[in-house]
Amino acid sequence: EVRFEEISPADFFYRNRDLAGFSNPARSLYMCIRELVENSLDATEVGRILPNIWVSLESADENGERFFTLTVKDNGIGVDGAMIPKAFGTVLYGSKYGFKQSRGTFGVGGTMALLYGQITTNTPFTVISSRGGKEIHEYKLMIDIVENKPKVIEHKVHPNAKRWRGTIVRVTLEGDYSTSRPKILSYFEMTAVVNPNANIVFVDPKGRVYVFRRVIEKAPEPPREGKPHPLGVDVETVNRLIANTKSRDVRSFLVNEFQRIGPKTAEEVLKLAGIDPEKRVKDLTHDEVTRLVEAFRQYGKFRAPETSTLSPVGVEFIEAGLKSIYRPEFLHVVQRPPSSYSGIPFVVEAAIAYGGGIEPSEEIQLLRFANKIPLLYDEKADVSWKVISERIDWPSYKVQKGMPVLVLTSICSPKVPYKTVGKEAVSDRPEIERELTMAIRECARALRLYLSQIEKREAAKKR
Amino acid sequence: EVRFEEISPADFFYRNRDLAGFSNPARSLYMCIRELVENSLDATEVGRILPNIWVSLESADENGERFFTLTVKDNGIGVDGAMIPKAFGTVLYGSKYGFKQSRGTFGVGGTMALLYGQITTNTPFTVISSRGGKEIHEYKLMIDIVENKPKVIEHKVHPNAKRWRGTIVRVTLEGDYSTSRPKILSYFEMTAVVNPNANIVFVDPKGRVYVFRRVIEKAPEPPREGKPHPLGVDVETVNRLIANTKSRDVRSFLVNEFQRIGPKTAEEVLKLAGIDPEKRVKDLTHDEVTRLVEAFRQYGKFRAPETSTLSPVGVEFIEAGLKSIYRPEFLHVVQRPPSSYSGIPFVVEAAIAYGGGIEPSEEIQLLRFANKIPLLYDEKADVSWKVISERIDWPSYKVQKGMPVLVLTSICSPKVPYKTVGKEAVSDRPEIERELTMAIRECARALRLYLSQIEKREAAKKR
Ligand SMILES: Nc1ncnc2c1ncn2[C@@H]1O[C@H](COP(=O)(O)OP(=O)(O)OP(=O)(O)O)[C@@H](O)[C@H]1O
Ligand SMILES: Nc1ncnc2c1ncn2[C@@H]1O[C@H](COP(=O)(O)OP(=O)(O)OP(=O)(O)O)[C@@H](O)[C@H]1O
Ligand SMILES: [Mg+2]
Ligand SMILES: [Mg+2]
Repeated sequence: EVRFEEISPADFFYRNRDLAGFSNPARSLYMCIRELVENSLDATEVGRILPNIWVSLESADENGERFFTLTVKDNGIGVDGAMIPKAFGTVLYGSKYGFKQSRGTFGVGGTMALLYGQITTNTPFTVISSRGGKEIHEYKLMIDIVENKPKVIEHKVHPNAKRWRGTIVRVTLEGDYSTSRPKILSYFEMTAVVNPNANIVFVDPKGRVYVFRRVIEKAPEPPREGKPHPLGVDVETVNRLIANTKSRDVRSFLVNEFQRIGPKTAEEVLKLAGIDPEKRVKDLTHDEVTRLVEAFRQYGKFRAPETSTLSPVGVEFIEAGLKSIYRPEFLHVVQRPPSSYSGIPFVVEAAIAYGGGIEPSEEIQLLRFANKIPLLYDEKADVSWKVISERIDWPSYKVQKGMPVLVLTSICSPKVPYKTVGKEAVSDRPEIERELTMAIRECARALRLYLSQIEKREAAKKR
Repeated sequence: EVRFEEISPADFFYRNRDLAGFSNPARSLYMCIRELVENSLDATEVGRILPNIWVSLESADENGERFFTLTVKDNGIGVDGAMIPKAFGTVLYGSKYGFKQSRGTFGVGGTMALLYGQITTNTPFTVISSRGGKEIHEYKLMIDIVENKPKVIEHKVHPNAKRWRGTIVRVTLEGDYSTSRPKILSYFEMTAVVNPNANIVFVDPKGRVYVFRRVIEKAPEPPREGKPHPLGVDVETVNRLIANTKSRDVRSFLVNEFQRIGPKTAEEVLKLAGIDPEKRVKDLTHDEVTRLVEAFRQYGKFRAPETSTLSPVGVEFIEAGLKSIYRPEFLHVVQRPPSSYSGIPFVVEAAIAYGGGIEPSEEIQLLRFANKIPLLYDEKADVSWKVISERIDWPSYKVQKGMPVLVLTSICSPKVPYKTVGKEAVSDRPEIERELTMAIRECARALRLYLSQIEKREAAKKR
């Protein structure tokens, strides 16, 4: 009476789609839009392309209340014709598993959005893409959820006369636009704040057109894949590096496969671990690998992780984005120096804006970003919320309830410690919490200066 | 420069172990204990066995501060010798994927605990088990994380002279007992509250022995696997039922594969969907399946889901458990009638205890349970917290800050809408929220009666 079963990752997320954020039609519609838009922004950023993202949501039933067709089109690097079925039809398959900052990270999101459309409407989805070569590939696909494999319903190849490069994804799904609309519009607005170099157009089911125009003509340097830092590995990762390395002896293995380890450091670490530097690395015993990782922890003199895997938003972009959307009368933006948690580099940016187009509000308005993704749910579970509600003494900065104050936080890392697959809240790692606190206090000090100047002026007027 | 990769589910949870609750050594130690204890309780409940659970945590390094060996032994139904490697060494493999209430549900937890031990200590784990037959199987295993497969390091078969039946799991892991200890002890205490028929012994690294004795000699009726309810399916599930059914025509398919559909109801639903009842079910078109699911939604006259898939804690067990641990001076326990959300049955139980061994506290103490699992983290994200902080007008029930009040909530369902794989908070489905509100208000009314009686007595004394 005990029956064992194995299920595929697609089946796991199908049965437990709450875990991926697809809990009800309004939230699921939001998730579909964000997962596809984030894929499009990744595809432009990795190619250092100024993003043009076009999103349309059309009614797919007569009442226009329950079923919608979502189309997302971008001018990104496109997907290889041969790769399209697996990229969009397989869970835990993607191009973002390397160690560098990216919006995507799990290999789940885009596929989940298309899977959700499939299970609510029983219709295939369409992917059209080209890398700018001679051909445009068009697929109609469904997902074999039990097997976690794509099913090609139709495949056409078109000649690419104009050498178009980009991707179009179209899916029909059950949603609830009237409930979801405020969050969807906030998502586009916040996306525009941290991507002021993007043209974003959203056409909604009622035909309303929302345009966010590019205000900066720059594309940031994309992050580059990095080697692991010795403080960021465990025995499993070291065993995999050993299995794949071309290095012969342990010393050159350390120098070649890790960042921040030169020949001298390698010798010192190996001495601490009691391992002969000349020993063939593929001959290391179980015990020796464990001692090596332990020696990494004890060595204590590694330089901080490299930052080439990072691509922060940047003070200039945050200023341009906040000004373009909110026209605040006061604005202060801070980018902290890079830091790290558990051997993983990260950088925190923060901004405080006051007045102008910002509405007075009972509670401080918080815009949260992680890897340039707007986070709109689970605010109370997020480390940024914890910082602004527990670590900042707002009255000491002259900030009272009901003031028009907006705080922006941005965390960038090749590995953001999200709390859920749905990427809505960031865990309160002590190092991240500390960096956010420093950044927000710095902005708050600037705000206090501004507010006292206003006070003085008001006092002078009265006299 | 775009490199596609596919990763296994074990690799996914290895890279993102935060998502499964394994975020730092203190929390990971807690997770290992709970995942193994919950597996043991499932193994006794499914066999209707009075649980004897023995847990020992021993220091595994000289200081006793950082590495521990955890052993969990139960008298449950055991695991078949041939099944042991996959059950413990493969993620998304388990015996709890059927539609009935169980503590386990994802096929991840126990394997994750053992995986965590492996990556922090590079040592194999041990599983010893017998189903009470002639043999006891003993395995030393590791997990091939990249392939999501077990690696058998050693396998011994012992004769089972005394016909012992049960399972022993032993793993060495990095932890932080001093930080984790309060939560671990609360976990055992809360487990004893809803399992008063269990003998639980916990021996900690300092040699302290914590005993929770059985106070009820009953084993509840285990839940039974049920057929899906028409309101609980989508086209994917219907397509799978069609693929596996032995039924010939659509009408008998509906009657045989679903609960709450008799021949007459089947005819009415098929009329609504515009499908001929005599049609061969395996000939149904894409469109017809979609119309069938739509007709389920519109029919509106299905009886509520069956409750044989449920196994609530029970008023008697909750009373016995709370009295045994807290000896309150007042106690009121409520079990609501079964309800359902999205075609999935659930039952809510609640209790309010006052005084006795309950400490006065600034905020109301909340003990949360889902499928008899104590939930100790993410309180503010949980639906029970939302109800007691937003839906109950405590002063109107004479409850003031600083009173010794404890609220217990228990949600049981074949599918609890957990927010995370780490099972710490339940989503606020409206139906669940409403049932919790009703249950707690009923207990609060009883408390108000008791508190006013106390007031009267105090007033009488003064005169
Ligand atoms: N618009 C697009 N342009 C180019 N490539 C894309 C696009 N959308 C998806 N892809 C490719 O498909 C892969 C899978 O996408 P998916 O969203 O499922 O996972 P991911 O983005 O890697 O991770 P996450 O689950 O965090 O979103 C991506 O890694 C990317 O290579
Ligand atoms: N102590 C035990 N006694 C009997 N069977 C066990 C025991 N521990 C684990 N198992 C078996 O191993 C399987 C896998 O356990 P695991 O904890 O990984 O997943 P699960 O319990 O099914 O789901 P969850 O991830 O929600 O815990 C279980 O389904 C069960 O069949
Ligand atoms: Mg993605
Ligand atoms: Mg389990």
